[in-house]
Amino acid sequence: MATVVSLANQKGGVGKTTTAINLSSALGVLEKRVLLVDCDPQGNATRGLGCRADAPHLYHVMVGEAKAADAIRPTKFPGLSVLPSDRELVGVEVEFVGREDWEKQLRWALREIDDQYDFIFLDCPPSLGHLTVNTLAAADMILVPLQSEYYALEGISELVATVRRVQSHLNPQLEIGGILLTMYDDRTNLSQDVAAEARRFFEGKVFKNKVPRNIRLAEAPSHGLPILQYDIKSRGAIAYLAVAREFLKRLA
Amino acid sequence: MATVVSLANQKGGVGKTTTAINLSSALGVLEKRVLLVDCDPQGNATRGLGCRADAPHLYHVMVGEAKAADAIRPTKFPGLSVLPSDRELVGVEVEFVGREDWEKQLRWALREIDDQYDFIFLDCPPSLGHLTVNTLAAADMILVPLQSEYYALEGISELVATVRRVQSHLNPQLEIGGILLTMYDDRTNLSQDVAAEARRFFEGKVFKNKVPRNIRLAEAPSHGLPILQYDIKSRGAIAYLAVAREFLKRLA
Ligand SMILES: Nc1ncnc2c1ncn2[C@@H]1O[C@H](COP(=O)(O)OP(=O)(O)OP(=O)(O)O)[C@@H](O)[C@H]1O
Ligand SMILES: Nc1ncnc2c1ncn2[C@@H]1O[C@H](COP(=O)(O)OP(=O)(O)OP(=O)(O)O)[C@@H](O)[C@H]1O
Ligand SMILES: [Mg+2]
Ligand SMILES: [Mg+2]
Repeated sequence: MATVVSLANQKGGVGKTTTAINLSSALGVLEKRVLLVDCDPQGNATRGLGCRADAPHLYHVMVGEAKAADAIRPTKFPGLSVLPSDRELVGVEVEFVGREDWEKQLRWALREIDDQYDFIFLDCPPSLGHLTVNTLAAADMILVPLQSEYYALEGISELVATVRRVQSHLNPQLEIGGILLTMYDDRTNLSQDVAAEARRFFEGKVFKNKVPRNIRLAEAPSHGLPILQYDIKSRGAIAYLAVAREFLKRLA
Repeated sequence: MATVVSLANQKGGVGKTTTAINLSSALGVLEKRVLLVDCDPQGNATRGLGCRADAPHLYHVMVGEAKAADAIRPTKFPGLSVLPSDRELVGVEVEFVGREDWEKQLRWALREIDDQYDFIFLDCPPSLGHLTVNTLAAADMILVPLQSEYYALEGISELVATVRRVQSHLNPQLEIGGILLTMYDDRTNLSQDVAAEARRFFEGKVFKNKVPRNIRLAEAPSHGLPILQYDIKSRGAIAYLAVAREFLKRLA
């Protein structure tokens, strides 16, 4: 039984996709079997791994036209497979209107393949709509990438409220697995203030390892590579390897 | 008759709100009468100006429960008024299902007050859903903040496709007013590559003035101040004043 992790935060550009790609690939390097599911119609996780999203992809799985196993592809990175997406995924918002149990489509789709992986990561779009709710209904835990800036902190209470709603109506096992500070710059008061505030709110759930702002992380996706393959000596690669180890330790 | 400008880009965290607040407040300093409408349920433009969104706000205007004039408030910044939003705005997605002419609600709401302003800026959420489409149907032009990074460029063709659809079905006058490069760091190849690519795609529509990455821009919203009021000597303030002048020149 895989541990299913939703990477969600409705604030845009906080590092959800960057964390999805680099944490899952780091766990692959640590010899775990990992599946990354791109639940964002932007398809950034798909493109960032150098994959294409020819049919069948997640849209077809969510509307029952294909099985998850038909849409999953291997990547050239150790231990990592991907279930890709593209713009067509937007269509689920329309397909789901008035549909009974729309929230559980992803959960049921993943059921069939979850014995083949240790971890399944779900990269979310910047919203709290149908796709993100589907991931929260399917997940054992949510991991919240939190950009160390003002607006990112503003949206947290809304995200927590959504998690509480999903816990009471759809998925009582869903836990807040952790808060990961991203684009952290310890030279600025802003980052330190946000970190202190996040710890006040979430206490021990804030990961000790932070991901620093590092241009190599922004360059890697244009080469279709996770950071460990793009530049293993970079601060970004060191950070995500440390985050992966802390992630495993917190689970133990 | 005001010029209505939509600040849209479905990619998250590219500087839509930062541009909405700082371009509109810079135009206010240049003695224009400006209204900023927060069309994002996150309410970042509202909070970033230090405003609150007690009812009536944009949700009530969009569903016909209040007039725009009832929801507009003055700010303490010269020439700038705001039509605020909060989380409740998410409700329009449900209200609009099956509703005739849902796309034109914002356009009709703004009709009544557009003679009181020179410019009306519409800050969009990170999506191409109902709210963004409403802004494109109401706008004379779209201004696209483009983060100088890989994923931001990826999403551009989808955004342009949406603009073309709105031009043919809803609003033939809608133009692509300009592309503004944000968080630009001229020391990195990534920024230069993205700028070159944007110019190939959009030619003369790419603003000559770029907004550099500047921590003061990220600090200002936590004080509820536009950059010109927070730190007028900062690179961020100088940049947005130059962008405001170029914006006016391009219109002339
Ligand atoms: N630690 C970092 N240092 C430098 N750049 C980063 C870092 N993390 C992410 N980035 C860059 O910042 C931008 C935003 O990150 P990313 O796209 O992962 O965020 P997101 O939350 O997935 O965005 P969206 O809300 O659009 O899905 C990207 O261009 C990415 O390459
Ligand atoms: N030029 C800049 N230099 C430094 N920080 C910036 C700059 N522009 C924006 N920021 C910061 O980057 C983050 C993202 O910017 P912003 O929230 O304006 O983007 P957005 O496109 O409105 O995001 P969303 O997609 O969530 O609406 C914010 O924390 C903001 O303060
Ligand atoms: Mg993403
Ligand atoms: Mg915004």
